[in-house]
Amino acid sequence: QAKTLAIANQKGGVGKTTTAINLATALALQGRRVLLVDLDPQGNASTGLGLDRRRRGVGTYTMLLDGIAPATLAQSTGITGLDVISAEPDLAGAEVELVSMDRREYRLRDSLEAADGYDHILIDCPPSLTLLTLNGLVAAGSVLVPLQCEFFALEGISQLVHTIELVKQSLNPGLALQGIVLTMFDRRNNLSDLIAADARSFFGASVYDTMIPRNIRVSEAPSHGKPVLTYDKSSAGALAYVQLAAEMLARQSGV
Amino acid sequence: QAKTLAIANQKGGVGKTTTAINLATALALQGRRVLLVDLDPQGNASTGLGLDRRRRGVGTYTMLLDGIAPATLAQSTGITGLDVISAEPDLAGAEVELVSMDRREYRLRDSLEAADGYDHILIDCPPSLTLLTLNGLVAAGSVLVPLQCEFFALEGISQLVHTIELVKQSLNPGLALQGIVLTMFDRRNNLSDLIAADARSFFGASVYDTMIPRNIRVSEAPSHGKPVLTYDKSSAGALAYVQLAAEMLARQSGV
Ligand SMILES: Nc1ncnc2c1ncn2[C@@H]1O[C@H](COP(=O)(O)OP(=O)(O)OP(=O)(O)O)[C@@H](O)[C@H]1O
Ligand SMILES: Nc1ncnc2c1ncn2[C@@H]1O[C@H](COP(=O)(O)OP(=O)(O)OP(=O)(O)O)[C@@H](O)[C@H]1O
Ligand SMILES: [Mg+2]
Ligand SMILES: [Mg+2]
Repeated sequence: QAKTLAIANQKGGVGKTTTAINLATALALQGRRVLLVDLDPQGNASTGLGLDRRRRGVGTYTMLLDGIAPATLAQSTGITGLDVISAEPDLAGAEVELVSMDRREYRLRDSLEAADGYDHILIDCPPSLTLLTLNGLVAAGSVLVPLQCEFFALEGISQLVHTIELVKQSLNPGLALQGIVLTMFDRRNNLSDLIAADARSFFGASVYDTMIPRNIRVSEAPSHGKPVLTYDKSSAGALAYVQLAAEMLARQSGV
Repeated sequence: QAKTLAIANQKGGVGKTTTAINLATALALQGRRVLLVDLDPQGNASTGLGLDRRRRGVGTYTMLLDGIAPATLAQSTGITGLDVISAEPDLAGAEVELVSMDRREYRLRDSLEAADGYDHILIDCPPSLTLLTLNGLVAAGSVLVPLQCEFFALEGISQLVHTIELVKQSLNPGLALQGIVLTMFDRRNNLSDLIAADARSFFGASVYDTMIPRNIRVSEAPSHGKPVLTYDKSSAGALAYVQLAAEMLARQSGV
């Protein structure tokens, strides 16, 4: 049975997509079978893995609204072991269409029941706490929260943790907080240190030891349609994501 | 009659709130009467102007759902001439509640008809193209689009410009693109130059001459509950926002 992980944070631009792409890649490079579900109408995870708008077929919208099986929607990427279900532009209209549907919060969970042969399923969520993200939280066994080392990002975390609790109580009792990952940590400025210290004092051991540094190679990689792990595998960003995957696997197996 | 400006982009973390706060402040410091409407459930614009969660009364949710007049909801900030209608946590649930309401896309526009005595009304939108942002686009006379100098941000712009066209055709014929403002421009890296050049070749004169540089003082200011214009008025970020206000006023008066 696959471990399903939602990567979520309603704050925008904190590194959700970058974490989804590179964590998925790091797991695949270790020989695991990984499916990445792009649940964001922007489709950045699809583009970041080389599936630009022209090369995408049908994807997440068709799966959620029409119940088509994941196996027929999954596309291979340039990385062995990593498939992606990409985001069609129609996904932007899904929020309103889902509101009146039966089991509206469970559509993704029900679809992914049929996803066979994967060790890990990662879900890249949009920057919101509305129905698409709720579908991601209900489908997942745990949630990884990227936290950008900025003041506005820290402000929103308690609202997110509260939402995760609500989803756990009402829609998905098995949902756990996988952890909080500090992103775009810039050791040249104090603000990053302050935010990191605050996050660790609020959330303790839930905050991963691994921090993702701000690293220009990370933001260059998407324009080449590649994860930073294959664009520049010796960069500080790539090495941090390899470490993140190792720490996540260790935490999942209770080390 | 006030000029109403929506600040929108579905891409997260591109500088919408930072632009809304500092543009509003720059206009107020020039003696204009400004109202900032925080339409994002995260409430970052409210916090960034010193109204942390404890100090906020009722705000945008109450105005949209209960039709309470803006005058009773507007709170003063530490800046003369600048009022804000803050975002209550309930706003997070507004998307679903609005779907079944009458004139659901016009609720904000109808409310702001009664906002008297302002020269400018600025609306900070959440990172999405759902009903809250649609309300912002329908209430506005024009849209200012912050564009972060990053690849993923440029990718989403055409989807946004397309949505603005649709809103103009169906819901708000008076809506115009005020312009595109490059944000977090980092002259130390080529990516910023590439993105800026691409944006100018796609959108021509719609792209403002003023560019907002990446500047640590900008991201420090919110933790002090102040816009960068009053936190550090001689910083590169503050000077750029003063210039942005001047360029916007010149463009609005046809110079
Ligand atoms: N460690 C890093 N160093 C430098 N740039 C980064 C890093 N992580 C992400 N970025 C860049 O920052 C921007 C925001 O990251 P990303 O798009 O992954 O965030 P997101 O949370 O998925 O955004 P959204 O809320 O819009 O979905 C992107 O342009 C990305 O390339
Ligand atoms: N010019 C700048 N220089 C440095 N940091 C900046 C600059 N502009 C914005 N920031 C920081 O970048 C982060 C994102 O900016 P901001 O929150 O304004 O974006 P947004 O588009 O409103 O995000 P969201 O999509 O979540 O609403 C914030 O932490 C902010 O302080
Ligand atoms: Mg994303
Ligand atoms: Mg914002």
